[in-house]
Amino acid sequence: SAKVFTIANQKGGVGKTTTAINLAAAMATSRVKTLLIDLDPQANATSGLGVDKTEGGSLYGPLNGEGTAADQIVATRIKNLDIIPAEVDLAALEIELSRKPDYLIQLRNVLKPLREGDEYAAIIVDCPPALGLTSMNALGAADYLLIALQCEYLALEGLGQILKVVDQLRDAGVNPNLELGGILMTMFDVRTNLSRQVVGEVEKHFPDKVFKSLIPRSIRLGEAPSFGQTIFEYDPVSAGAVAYQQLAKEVIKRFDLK
Amino acid sequence: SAKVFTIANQKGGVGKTTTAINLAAAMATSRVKTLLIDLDPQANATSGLGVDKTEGGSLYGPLNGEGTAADQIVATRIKNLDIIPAEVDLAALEIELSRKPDYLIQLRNVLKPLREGDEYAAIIVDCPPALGLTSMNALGAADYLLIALQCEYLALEGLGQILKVVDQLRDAGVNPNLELGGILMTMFDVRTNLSRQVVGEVEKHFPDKVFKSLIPRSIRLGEAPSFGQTIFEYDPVSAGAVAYQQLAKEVIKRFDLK
Ligand SMILES: Nc1ncnc2c1ncn2[C@@H]1O[C@H](COP(=O)(O)OP(=O)(O)OP(=O)(O)O)[C@@H](O)[C@H]1O
Ligand SMILES: Nc1ncnc2c1ncn2[C@@H]1O[C@H](COP(=O)(O)OP(=O)(O)OP(=O)(O)O)[C@@H](O)[C@H]1O
Ligand SMILES: [Mg+2]
Ligand SMILES: [Mg+2]
Repeated sequence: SAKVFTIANQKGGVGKTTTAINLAAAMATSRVKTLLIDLDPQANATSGLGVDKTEGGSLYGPLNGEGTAADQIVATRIKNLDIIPAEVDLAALEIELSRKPDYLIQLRNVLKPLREGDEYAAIIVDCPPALGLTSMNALGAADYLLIALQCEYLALEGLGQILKVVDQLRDAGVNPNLELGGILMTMFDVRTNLSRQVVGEVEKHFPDKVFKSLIPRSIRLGEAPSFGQTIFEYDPVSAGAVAYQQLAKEVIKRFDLK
Repeated sequence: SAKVFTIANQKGGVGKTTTAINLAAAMATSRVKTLLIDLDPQANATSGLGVDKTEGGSLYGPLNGEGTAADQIVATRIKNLDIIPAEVDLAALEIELSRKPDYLIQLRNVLKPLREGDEYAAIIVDCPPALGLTSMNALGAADYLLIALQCEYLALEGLGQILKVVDQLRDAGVNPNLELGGILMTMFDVRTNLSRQVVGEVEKHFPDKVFKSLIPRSIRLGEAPSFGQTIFEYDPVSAGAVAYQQLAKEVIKRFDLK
Protein backbone atom coordinates (compact mmCIF):
# COMPACT_ATOMS: atom_id res chain seq x y z
CA SER A 1 0.00 0.00 0.00
CA ALA A 2 1.05 3.61 -0.47
CA LYS A 3 1.34 6.42 2.07
CA VAL A 4 -0.35 9.63 1.00
CA PHE A 5 1.49 12.88 1.75
CA THR A 6 -0.39 16.12 1.21
CA ILE A 7 1.78 19.24 0.88
CA ALA A 8 -0.40 22.12 1.98
CA ASN A 9 -0.31 25.62 3.38
CA GLN A 10 -3.03 28.13 2.78
CA LYS A 11 -0.41 30.84 2.33
CA GLY A 12 0.78 31.31 -1.19
CA GLY A 13 4.24 31.14 -2.62
CA VAL A 14 5.83 29.28 0.29
CA GLY A 15 7.46 26.52 -1.73
CA LYS A 16 4.76 23.82 -1.83
CA THR A 17 5.24 23.10 -5.52
CA THR A 18 9.04 23.41 -5.44
CA THR A 19 8.99 20.86 -2.60
CA ALA A 20 6.47 18.56 -4.33
CA ILE A 21 8.63 18.37 -7.46
CA ASN A 22 12.03 17.99 -5.85
CA LEU A 23 11.04 15.77 -2.94
CA ALA A 24 9.18 13.43 -5.31
CA ALA A 25 12.14 13.36 -7.73
CA ALA A 26 14.67 12.68 -4.97
CA MET A 27 12.53 9.90 -3.48
CA ALA A 28 12.06 8.29 -6.90
CA THR A 29 15.80 8.41 -7.49
CA SER A 30 16.24 6.65 -4.12
CA ARG A 31 14.06 3.90 -5.58
CA VAL A 32 10.86 4.78 -3.75
CA LYS A 33 8.11 4.33 -6.35
CA THR A 34 6.33 7.69 -6.20
CA LEU A 35 3.18 9.21 -7.70
CA LEU A 36 2.99 13.01 -7.75
CA ILE A 37 -0.55 14.42 -7.97
CA ASP A 38 -0.93 18.02 -9.14
CA LEU A 39 -4.20 19.36 -7.69
CA ASP A 40 -3.62 23.01 -8.54
CA PRO A 41 -5.48 24.35 -11.61
CA GLN A 42 -2.39 26.49 -12.19
CA ALA A 43 -0.52 23.24 -12.83
CA ASN A 44 2.82 24.60 -11.63
CA ALA A 45 4.07 21.13 -10.61
CA THR A 46 3.07 19.76 -14.02
CA SER A 47 4.90 22.41 -16.04
CA GLY A 48 7.76 22.59 -13.52
CA LEU A 49 8.47 18.94 -14.34
CA GLY A 50 8.28 19.64 -18.06
CA VAL A 51 5.09 17.58 -18.44
CA ASP A 52 2.52 18.72 -21.01
CA LYS A 53 -0.85 19.94 -19.86
CA THR A 54 -3.65 18.38 -21.89
CA GLU A 55 -7.39 19.06 -21.85
CA GLY A 56 -9.03 16.43 -19.70
CA GLY A 57 -5.70 15.31 -18.31
CA SER A 58 -6.20 15.73 -14.55
CA LEU A 59 -8.19 14.38 -11.61
CA TYR A 60 -11.13 16.60 -12.60
CA GLY A 61 -12.83 13.83 -14.57
CA PRO A 62 -12.44 11.12 -11.91
CA LEU A 63 -13.62 13.54 -9.17
CA ASN A 64 -16.77 14.01 -11.24
CA GLY A 65 -17.30 10.31 -11.72
CA GLU A 66 -15.70 10.06 -15.19
CA GLY A 67 -12.96 7.49 -15.32
CA THR A 68 -10.50 6.43 -12.65
CA ALA A 69 -7.43 8.07 -11.18
CA ALA A 70 -5.30 5.33 -12.71
CA ASP A 71 -6.50 6.39 -16.20
CA GLN A 72 -4.85 9.78 -15.61
CA ILE A 73 -1.39 8.53 -14.61
CA VAL A 74 1.45 9.67 -16.87
CA ALA A 75 5.05 8.43 -16.64
CA THR A 76 7.78 11.07 -16.32
CA ARG A 77 11.33 10.89 -17.66
CA ILE A 78 12.45 10.15 -14.11
CA LYS A 79 12.55 6.45 -13.25
CA ASN A 80 10.10 5.56 -10.45
CA LEU A 81 8.26 8.89 -10.73
CA ASP A 82 4.79 9.09 -12.28
CA ILE A 83 2.45 12.07 -12.24
CA ILE A 84 -1.26 12.80 -12.44
CA PRO A 85 -1.02 16.22 -14.09
CA ALA A 86 -3.23 19.25 -13.56
CA GLU A 87 -4.99 21.42 -16.11
CA VAL A 88 -7.36 24.35 -16.09
CA ASP A 89 -10.57 22.28 -15.68
CA LEU A 90 -9.56 21.81 -12.03
CA ALA A 91 -10.51 25.45 -11.46
CA ALA A 92 -14.17 24.42 -11.56
CA LEU A 93 -13.59 21.92 -8.77
CA GLU A 94 -14.21 24.28 -5.87
CA ILE A 95 -17.78 25.01 -6.89
CA GLU A 96 -18.56 21.50 -8.13
CA LEU A 97 -17.29 19.80 -4.98
CA SER A 98 -19.40 22.11 -2.83
CA ARG A 99 -22.53 20.79 -4.44
CA LYS A 100 -21.86 17.13 -3.69
CA PRO A 101 -22.81 15.32 -0.52
CA ASP A 102 -19.67 14.07 1.26
CA TYR A 103 -17.86 16.94 -0.39
CA LEU A 104 -14.76 16.51 1.79
CA ILE A 105 -13.93 12.90 0.92
CA GLN A 106 -14.32 12.81 -2.86
CA LEU A 107 -10.54 12.73 -3.36
CA ARG A 108 -10.05 10.00 -0.80
CA ASN A 109 -12.55 7.79 -2.62
CA VAL A 110 -10.89 8.43 -5.97
CA LEU A 111 -7.41 7.64 -4.60
CA LYS A 112 -8.47 4.54 -2.64
CA PRO A 113 -7.40 1.92 -5.24
CA LEU A 114 -3.98 3.55 -5.69
CA ARG A 115 -3.47 3.87 -1.94
CA GLU A 116 -4.41 0.24 -1.33
CA GLY A 117 -2.49 -1.13 -4.33
CA ASP A 118 1.20 -1.97 -4.49
CA GLU A 119 2.10 0.18 -7.44
CA TYR A 120 3.46 3.05 -5.31
CA ALA A 121 5.15 3.44 -1.95
CA ALA A 122 4.38 7.15 -1.75
CA ILE A 123 1.74 9.46 -3.20
CA ILE A 124 2.54 13.18 -2.96
CA VAL A 125 -0.26 15.71 -3.46
CA ASP A 126 0.55 19.33 -4.40
CA CYS A 127 -2.23 21.68 -3.30
CA PRO A 128 -3.25 25.14 -4.43
CA PRO A 129 -2.97 27.90 -1.85
CA ALA A 130 -5.99 28.87 0.30
CA LEU A 131 -7.91 26.30 2.33
CA GLY A 132 -10.70 25.81 -0.19
CA LEU A 133 -12.45 22.54 -0.92
CA THR A 134 -9.59 21.25 -3.07
CA SER A 135 -7.05 21.50 -0.25
CA MET A 136 -9.61 20.23 2.25
CA ASN A 137 -10.11 17.15 0.08
CA ALA A 138 -6.36 16.65 -0.07
CA LEU A 139 -6.29 16.75 3.74
CA GLY A 140 -9.22 14.35 3.80
CA ALA A 141 -7.27 11.93 1.62
CA ALA A 142 -3.90 12.12 3.39
CA ASP A 143 -2.09 9.88 5.81
CA TYR A 144 0.35 12.69 6.54
CA LEU A 145 0.29 16.45 6.11
CA LEU A 146 3.60 18.06 5.20
CA ILE A 147 3.55 21.79 5.76
CA ALA A 148 5.92 23.99 3.75
CA LEU A 149 6.58 27.01 5.96
CA GLN A 150 8.37 30.09 4.67
CA CYS A 151 10.96 31.57 7.03
CA GLU A 152 9.09 34.81 7.46
CA TYR A 153 7.19 36.68 10.12
CA LEU A 154 3.69 35.38 9.53
CA ALA A 155 4.73 31.72 9.41
CA LEU A 156 3.53 30.71 12.89
CA GLU A 157 0.18 32.44 12.52
CA GLY A 158 -0.63 30.59 9.32
CA LEU A 159 0.54 27.35 10.91
CA GLY A 160 -1.98 27.66 13.73
CA GLN A 161 -4.78 28.03 11.23
CA ILE A 162 -4.03 24.92 9.17
CA LEU A 163 -3.46 22.80 12.28
CA LYS A 164 -6.88 23.88 13.55
CA VAL A 165 -8.38 22.55 10.32
CA VAL A 166 -6.48 19.26 10.79
CA ASP A 167 -8.02 18.90 14.26
CA GLN A 168 -11.47 19.70 12.89
CA LEU A 169 -11.16 17.03 10.18
CA ARG A 170 -10.02 14.50 12.76
CA ASP A 171 -12.65 15.33 15.37
CA ALA A 172 -15.44 15.43 12.77
CA GLY A 173 -14.46 11.89 11.78
CA VAL A 174 -13.72 13.00 8.22
CA ASN A 175 -10.12 11.75 8.47
CA PRO A 176 -9.39 10.35 11.94
CA ASN A 177 -5.99 9.06 10.81
CA LEU A 178 -4.65 12.36 9.53
CA GLU A 179 -1.34 13.23 11.17
CA LEU A 180 0.99 16.16 10.89
CA GLY A 181 3.91 14.40 9.23
CA GLY A 182 6.33 17.27 9.44
CA ILE A 183 7.09 20.94 8.95
CA LEU A 184 9.57 21.96 6.26
CA MET A 185 11.21 25.38 6.67
CA THR A 186 11.65 26.92 3.22
CA MET A 187 13.38 29.93 1.71
CA PHE A 188 15.81 30.11 4.60
CA ASP A 189 17.79 33.31 4.08
CA VAL A 190 21.27 33.00 5.52
CA ARG A 191 21.77 36.76 5.32
CA THR A 192 19.08 37.75 7.80
CA ASN A 193 18.35 37.02 11.45
CA LEU A 194 14.67 36.65 10.70
CA SER A 195 15.02 33.16 9.16
CA ARG A 196 16.88 31.80 12.17
CA GLN A 197 14.39 33.37 14.57
CA VAL A 198 11.42 31.88 12.73
CA VAL A 199 13.01 28.40 12.64
CA GLY A 200 13.83 28.64 16.35
CA GLU A 201 10.29 29.70 17.16
CA VAL A 202 8.67 26.90 15.14
CA GLU A 203 11.03 24.29 16.62
CA LYS A 204 10.17 25.49 20.11
CA HIS A 205 6.45 24.88 19.52
CA PHE A 206 6.81 21.71 17.41
CA PRO A 207 10.03 20.06 18.60
CA ASP A 208 9.77 16.74 16.78
CA LYS A 209 8.01 17.90 13.65
CA VAL A 210 10.45 20.31 12.01
CA PHE A 211 12.64 18.57 9.45
CA LYS A 212 16.36 19.03 10.03
CA SER A 213 16.77 19.94 6.34
CA LEU A 214 16.25 23.67 5.83
CA ILE A 215 15.59 24.68 2.20
CA PRO A 216 17.77 27.70 1.42
CA ARG A 217 16.59 30.68 -0.59
CA SER A 218 18.38 30.00 -3.85
CA ILE A 219 17.99 31.56 -7.27
CA ARG A 220 18.69 28.16 -8.84
CA LEU A 221 15.58 26.66 -7.19
CA GLY A 222 13.53 29.46 -8.72
CA GLU A 223 15.04 28.97 -12.17
CA ALA A 224 14.85 25.19 -12.56
CA PRO A 225 11.08 24.99 -13.25
CA SER A 226 11.40 27.46 -16.11
CA PHE A 227 13.36 24.75 -17.89
CA GLY A 228 10.95 22.04 -16.77
CA GLN A 229 13.79 20.54 -14.73
CA THR A 230 14.19 19.31 -11.19
CA ILE A 231 16.99 20.95 -9.23
CA PHE A 232 18.94 17.69 -9.58
CA GLU A 233 18.94 18.05 -13.35
CA TYR A 234 19.42 21.81 -13.36
CA ASP A 235 22.15 22.25 -10.76
CA PRO A 236 22.92 19.04 -8.87
CA VAL A 237 25.69 20.59 -6.76
CA SER A 238 23.66 23.62 -5.63
CA ALA A 239 22.64 24.19 -2.02
CA GLY A 240 19.01 23.65 -3.07
CA ALA A 241 19.77 20.22 -4.52
CA VAL A 242 21.71 19.17 -1.43
CA ALA A 243 18.88 20.31 0.86
CA TYR A 244 16.12 18.48 -1.05
CA GLN A 245 18.28 15.35 -1.23
CA GLN A 246 18.67 15.47 2.55
CA LEU A 247 14.96 16.05 2.97
CA ALA A 248 14.19 12.94 0.90
CA LYS A 249 16.47 10.90 3.18
CA GLU A 250 14.68 12.27 6.25
CA VAL A 251 11.23 11.58 4.80
CA ILE A 252 12.12 8.04 3.71
CA LYS A 253 13.47 7.29 7.20
CA ARG A 254 10.72 9.03 9.20
CA PHE A 255 7.89 7.31 7.30
CA ASP A 256 9.59 3.99 6.69
CA LEU A 257 9.27 4.19 2.91
CA LYS A 258 11.96 1.66 1.98
CA SER B 1 -18.34 58.16 -5.44
CA ALA B 2 -15.42 55.81 -4.91
CA LYS B 3 -13.48 53.70 -7.41
CA VAL B 4 -13.04 50.09 -6.34
CA PHE B 5 -9.64 48.50 -7.00
CA THR B 6 -9.34 44.77 -6.49
CA ILE B 7 -5.78 43.47 -6.05
CA ALA B 8 -5.85 39.87 -7.18
CA ASN B 9 -3.70 37.08 -8.52
CA GLN B 10 -4.50 33.44 -7.99
CA LYS B 11 -0.81 32.74 -7.42
CA GLY B 12 0.31 32.99 -3.85
CA GLY B 13 3.00 35.13 -2.33
CA VAL B 14 3.32 37.58 -5.20
CA GLY B 15 2.99 40.77 -3.16
CA LYS B 16 -0.77 41.42 -3.17
CA THR B 17 -0.92 42.26 0.53
CA THR B 18 2.35 44.20 0.57
CA THR B 19 0.93 46.27 -2.30
CA ALA B 20 -2.50 46.69 -0.70
CA ILE B 21 -0.95 48.06 2.50
CA ASN B 22 1.66 50.35 0.99
CA LEU B 23 -0.34 51.62 -1.97
CA ALA B 24 -3.28 52.45 0.31
CA ALA B 25 -1.00 54.18 2.81
CA ALA B 26 0.78 56.21 0.13
CA MET B 27 -2.51 57.27 -1.46
CA ALA B 28 -3.95 58.28 1.92
CA THR B 29 -0.84 60.34 2.63
CA SER B 30 -1.40 62.05 -0.74
CA ARG B 31 -4.82 63.02 0.63
CA VAL B 32 -6.85 60.47 -1.31
CA LYS B 33 -9.44 59.23 1.21
CA THR B 34 -8.96 55.47 1.03
CA LEU B 35 -10.70 52.40 2.45
CA LEU B 36 -8.67 49.18 2.54
CA ILE B 37 -10.74 45.99 2.67
CA ASP B 38 -9.02 42.82 3.86
CA LEU B 39 -10.87 39.86 2.34
CA ASP B 40 -8.31 37.20 3.24
CA PRO B 41 -9.14 35.01 6.27
CA GLN B 42 -5.40 35.02 6.98
CA ALA B 43 -5.79 38.76 7.65
CA ASN B 44 -2.24 39.59 6.56
CA ALA B 45 -3.19 43.16 5.54
CA THR B 46 -4.90 43.67 8.90
CA SER B 47 -1.95 42.55 11.01
CA GLY B 48 0.56 44.08 8.58
CA LEU B 49 -0.99 47.46 9.37
CA GLY B 50 -0.86 46.75 13.10
CA VAL B 51 -4.67 46.58 13.35
CA ASP B 52 -6.18 44.14 15.84
CA LYS B 53 -8.19 41.20 14.62
CA THR B 54 -11.45 40.86 16.54
CA GLU B 55 -14.08 38.14 16.38
CA GLY B 56 -16.90 39.36 14.16
CA GLY B 57 -14.77 42.21 12.84
CA SER B 58 -14.81 41.60 9.08
CA LEU B 59 -17.12 41.58 6.06
CA TYR B 60 -18.26 38.07 6.98
CA GLY B 61 -21.31 39.32 8.86
CA PRO B 62 -22.47 41.79 6.18
CA LEU B 63 -21.95 39.15 3.46
CA ASN B 64 -24.32 36.94 5.42
CA GLY B 65 -26.90 39.65 5.85
CA GLU B 66 -25.84 40.73 9.35
CA GLY B 67 -25.10 44.43 9.53
CA THR B 68 -23.61 46.74 6.93
CA ALA B 69 -20.11 47.16 5.58
CA ALA B 70 -20.01 50.63 7.15
CA ASP B 71 -20.49 49.05 10.60
CA GLN B 72 -17.17 47.24 10.11
CA ILE B 73 -15.03 50.26 9.21
CA VAL B 74 -12.13 50.94 11.55
CA ALA B 75 -9.90 54.04 11.43
CA THR B 76 -6.14 53.47 11.21
CA ARG B 77 -3.41 55.64 12.67
CA ILE B 78 -2.80 56.93 9.15
CA LYS B 79 -4.83 60.00 8.26
CA ASN B 80 -7.24 59.35 5.36
CA LEU B 81 -6.84 55.57 5.64
CA ASP B 82 -9.60 53.39 7.07
CA ILE B 83 -9.79 49.60 7.00
CA ILE B 84 -12.40 46.85 7.09
CA PRO B 85 -10.28 44.19 8.80
CA ALA B 86 -10.32 40.45 8.23
CA GLU B 87 -10.59 37.65 10.75
CA VAL B 88 -10.84 33.90 10.69
CA ASP B 89 -14.64 33.73 10.15
CA LEU B 90 -13.96 34.73 6.54
CA ALA B 91 -12.63 31.21 5.97
CA ALA B 92 -16.20 29.93 5.95
CA LEU B 93 -17.10 32.34 3.15
CA GLU B 94 -16.14 30.07 0.25
CA ILE B 95 -18.65 27.40 1.19
CA GLU B 96 -21.35 29.82 2.37
CA LEU B 97 -21.20 31.94 -0.76
CA SER B 98 -21.52 28.88 -2.96
CA ARG B 99 -24.89 28.11 -1.43
CA LYS B 100 -26.43 31.51 -2.22
CA PRO B 101 -28.15 32.44 -5.45
CA ASP B 102 -26.23 35.31 -7.16
CA TYR B 103 -23.16 34.00 -5.41
CA LEU B 104 -20.82 36.16 -7.49
CA ILE B 105 -22.24 39.58 -6.64
CA GLN B 106 -22.74 39.41 -2.88
CA LEU B 107 -19.71 41.63 -2.27
CA ARG B 108 -20.80 44.18 -4.84
CA ASN B 109 -24.18 44.52 -3.14
CA VAL B 110 -22.56 44.93 0.28
CA LEU B 111 -20.13 47.60 -1.00
CA LYS B 112 -22.72 49.55 -3.02
CA PRO B 113 -23.45 52.27 -0.43
CA LEU B 114 -19.72 52.89 0.14
CA ARG B 115 -19.00 52.99 -3.57
CA GLU B 116 -21.85 55.41 -4.27
CA GLY B 117 -21.16 57.58 -1.23
CA ASP B 118 -18.65 60.42 -0.97
CA GLU B 119 -16.77 59.15 2.05
CA TYR B 120 -13.94 57.60 0.00
CA ALA B 121 -12.21 58.30 -3.31
CA ALA B 122 -10.71 54.82 -3.48
CA ILE B 123 -11.57 51.40 -2.09
CA ILE B 124 -8.77 48.82 -2.26
CA VAL B 125 -9.62 45.14 -1.82
CA ASP B 126 -6.90 42.65 -0.81
CA CYS B 127 -7.76 39.12 -1.97
CA PRO B 128 -6.64 35.70 -0.82
CA PRO B 129 -4.73 33.62 -3.36
CA ALA B 130 -6.57 31.10 -5.60
CA LEU B 131 -9.56 32.10 -7.72
CA GLY B 132 -12.21 30.90 -5.31
CA LEU B 133 -15.53 32.54 -4.64
CA THR B 134 -14.02 35.23 -2.42
CA SER B 135 -11.69 36.49 -5.17
CA MET B 136 -14.45 36.10 -7.75
CA ASN B 137 -16.71 38.31 -5.64
CA ALA B 138 -13.94 40.87 -5.38
CA LEU B 139 -13.69 40.86 -9.19
CA GLY B 140 -17.47 41.14 -9.37
CA ALA B 141 -17.35 44.23 -7.17
CA ALA B 142 -14.43 46.02 -8.81
CA ASP B 143 -14.16 48.92 -11.21
CA TYR B 144 -10.52 48.02 -11.82
CA LEU B 145 -8.41 44.92 -11.35
CA LEU B 146 -4.82 45.50 -10.31
CA ILE B 147 -2.68 42.43 -10.84
CA ALA B 148 0.46 41.99 -8.72
CA LEU B 149 2.81 39.92 -10.86
CA GLN B 150 6.00 38.43 -9.48
CA CYS B 151 9.06 38.72 -11.73
CA GLU B 152 9.42 35.00 -12.19
CA TYR B 153 9.01 32.38 -14.85
CA LEU B 154 5.36 31.45 -14.40
CA ALA B 155 4.10 35.04 -14.30
CA LEU B 156 2.67 35.21 -17.83
CA GLU B 157 0.92 31.87 -17.54
CA GLY B 158 -0.91 32.86 -14.39
CA LEU B 159 -1.78 36.21 -15.98
CA GLY B 160 -3.56 34.54 -18.87
CA GLN B 161 -5.71 32.60 -16.46
CA ILE B 162 -6.97 35.52 -14.42
CA LEU B 163 -7.61 37.62 -17.55
CA LYS B 164 -9.74 34.77 -18.90
CA VAL B 165 -11.84 34.97 -15.72
CA VAL B 166 -12.16 38.76 -16.19
CA ASP B 167 -13.53 38.19 -19.70
CA GLN B 168 -15.94 35.54 -18.44
CA LEU B 169 -17.30 37.86 -15.75
CA ARG B 170 -17.73 40.62 -18.33
CA ASP B 171 -19.32 38.44 -21.01
CA ALA B 172 -21.62 36.74 -18.52
CA GLY B 173 -22.90 40.17 -17.53
CA VAL B 174 -21.76 39.67 -13.94
CA ASN B 175 -19.55 42.76 -14.10
CA PRO B 176 -19.63 44.36 -17.55
CA ASN B 177 -17.63 47.37 -16.34
CA LEU B 178 -14.68 45.44 -14.97
CA GLU B 179 -11.43 46.64 -16.49
CA LEU B 180 -7.85 45.59 -16.13
CA GLY B 181 -6.55 48.71 -14.38
CA GLY B 182 -2.90 47.77 -14.48
CA ILE B 183 -0.18 45.20 -13.91
CA LEU B 184 2.35 45.78 -11.13
CA MET B 185 5.66 43.92 -11.44
CA THR B 186 6.81 42.90 -7.97
CA MET B 187 9.90 41.40 -6.36
CA PHE B 188 12.07 42.70 -9.17
CA ASP B 189 15.52 41.23 -8.54
CA VAL B 190 18.24 43.50 -9.88
CA ARG B 191 20.80 40.73 -9.60
CA THR B 192 19.27 38.37 -12.18
CA ASN B 193 18.36 38.57 -15.85
CA LEU B 194 15.11 36.75 -15.19
CA SER B 195 13.34 39.79 -13.72
CA ARG B 196 14.19 41.99 -16.67
CA GLN B 197 13.13 39.31 -19.13
CA VAL B 198 9.79 38.80 -17.41
CA VAL B 199 9.07 42.55 -17.32
CA GLY B 200 10.00 42.85 -20.99
CA GLU B 201 7.74 39.96 -21.89
CA VAL B 202 4.75 41.30 -19.95
CA GLU B 203 5.24 44.80 -21.41
CA LYS B 204 5.32 43.34 -24.90
CA HIS B 205 1.92 41.69 -24.40
CA PHE B 206 0.31 44.47 -22.34
CA PRO B 207 2.04 47.67 -23.47
CA ASP B 208 -0.15 50.23 -21.69
CA LYS B 209 -1.02 48.24 -18.61
CA VAL B 210 2.30 47.67 -16.88
CA PHE B 211 3.00 50.34 -14.26
CA LYS B 212 6.33 52.12 -14.71
CA SER B 213 7.06 51.57 -11.00
CA LEU B 214 8.78 48.22 -10.45
CA ILE B 215 8.69 47.00 -6.85
CA PRO B 216 12.18 45.77 -5.96
CA ARG B 217 12.86 42.64 -3.95
CA SER B 218 13.83 44.22 -0.65
CA ILE B 219 14.29 42.69 2.76
CA ARG B 220 12.85 45.87 4.35
CA LEU B 221 9.49 45.29 2.55
CA GLY B 222 9.39 41.81 4.06
CA GLU B 223 10.23 43.05 7.55
CA ALA B 224 7.88 46.03 7.88
CA PRO B 225 4.67 44.00 8.45
CA SER B 226 6.26 42.15 11.35
CA PHE B 227 6.25 45.48 13.16
CA GLY B 228 2.75 46.33 11.92
CA GLN B 229 4.25 49.22 9.96
CA THR B 230 4.00 50.47 6.42
CA ILE B 231 7.30 50.76 4.56
CA PHE B 232 7.00 54.54 4.94
CA GLU B 233 7.07 54.21 8.72
CA TYR B 234 9.64 51.40 8.80
CA ASP B 235 12.20 52.66 6.28
CA PRO B 236 11.04 55.74 4.37
CA VAL B 237 14.27 56.08 2.36
CA SER B 238 14.39 52.45 1.21
CA ALA B 239 14.02 51.42 -2.42
CA GLY B 240 10.72 49.77 -1.50
CA ALA B 241 9.31 53.00 -0.05
CA VAL B 242 10.38 54.99 -3.10
CA ALA B 243 8.81 52.45 -5.46
CA TYR B 244 5.43 52.34 -3.68
CA GLN B 245 5.40 56.14 -3.46
CA GLN B 246 5.91 56.29 -7.23
CA LEU B 247 3.20 53.69 -7.75
CA ALA B 248 0.74 55.77 -5.74
CA LYS B 249 1.49 58.78 -7.97
CA GLU B 250 0.91 56.64 -11.08
CA VAL B 251 -2.34 55.21 -9.75
CA ILE B 252 -3.69 58.61 -8.67
CA LYS B 253 -2.91 60.00 -12.13
CA ARG B 254 -4.08 57.01 -14.18
CA PHE B 255 -7.44 56.79 -12.40
CA ASP B 256 -7.98 60.48 -11.79
CA LEU B 257 -8.25 60.13 -8.02
CA LYS B 258 -7.56 63.72 -7.04
N1 LIG C 1 14.11 28.00 -1.90
C1 LIG C 1 13.76 28.83 -2.87
N2 LIG C 1 14.60 29.81 -3.27
C2 LIG C 1 14.25 30.69 -4.24
N3 LIG C 1 13.09 30.67 -4.89
C3 LIG C 1 12.20 29.72 -4.55
C4 LIG C 1 12.49 28.74 -3.54
N4 LIG C 1 11.41 27.92 -3.42
C5 LIG C 1 10.53 28.37 -4.32
N5 LIG C 1 10.99 29.45 -5.01
C6 LIG C 1 10.29 30.25 -6.01
O1 LIG C 1 9.30 31.00 -5.31
C7 LIG C 1 8.06 30.98 -6.02
C8 LIG C 1 7.00 30.28 -5.18
O2 LIG C 1 7.38 28.94 -4.98
P1 LIG C 1 6.33 27.75 -5.18
O3 LIG C 1 5.62 27.90 -6.47
O4 LIG C 1 7.05 26.46 -4.94
O5 LIG C 1 5.34 28.05 -3.97
P2 LIG C 1 3.87 27.50 -3.76
O6 LIG C 1 3.65 27.43 -2.29
O7 LIG C 1 3.65 26.24 -4.51
O8 LIG C 1 2.99 28.65 -4.41
P3 LIG C 1 1.39 28.58 -4.65
O9 LIG C 1 0.78 28.81 -3.31
O10 LIG C 1 1.10 29.69 -5.61
O11 LIG C 1 1.08 27.22 -5.20
C9 LIG C 1 8.35 30.27 -7.34
O12 LIG C 1 8.69 31.25 -8.30
C10 LIG C 1 9.55 29.40 -7.03
O13 LIG C 1 10.32 29.13 -8.17
N1 LIG D 1 9.29 43.39 -2.78
C1 LIG D 1 9.44 42.50 -1.81
N2 LIG D 1 10.68 42.17 -1.36
C2 LIG D 1 10.87 41.25 -0.40
N3 LIG D 1 9.88 40.59 0.23
C3 LIG D 1 8.61 40.87 -0.17
C4 LIG D 1 8.32 41.83 -1.19
N4 LIG D 1 6.97 41.88 -1.34
C5 LIG D 1 6.45 41.01 -0.47
N5 LIG D 1 7.44 40.39 0.25
C6 LIG D 1 7.29 39.32 1.25
O1 LIG D 1 6.94 38.14 0.51
C7 LIG D 1 5.89 37.42 1.18
C8 LIG D 1 4.66 37.40 0.29
O2 LIG D 1 4.20 38.73 0.09
P1 LIG D 1 2.66 39.09 0.26
O3 LIG D 1 2.12 38.54 1.54
O4 LIG D 1 2.49 40.55 0.03
O5 LIG D 1 2.07 38.27 -0.98
P2 LIG D 1 0.57 37.87 -1.24
O6 LIG D 1 0.41 37.81 -2.72
O7 LIG D 1 -0.38 38.77 -0.52
O8 LIG D 1 0.48 36.41 -0.61
P3 LIG D 1 -0.87 35.54 -0.42
O9 LIG D 1 -1.17 35.01 -1.78
O10 LIG D 1 -0.51 34.46 0.54
O11 LIG D 1 -1.93 36.46 0.09
C9 LIG D 1 5.68 38.15 2.51
O12 LIG D 1 6.49 37.54 3.49
C10 LIG D 1 6.17 39.57 2.22
O13 LIG D 1 6.60 40.24 3.39
MG1 LIG E 1 2.20 25.74 -5.92
MG1 LIG F 1 -1.89 38.34 0.85
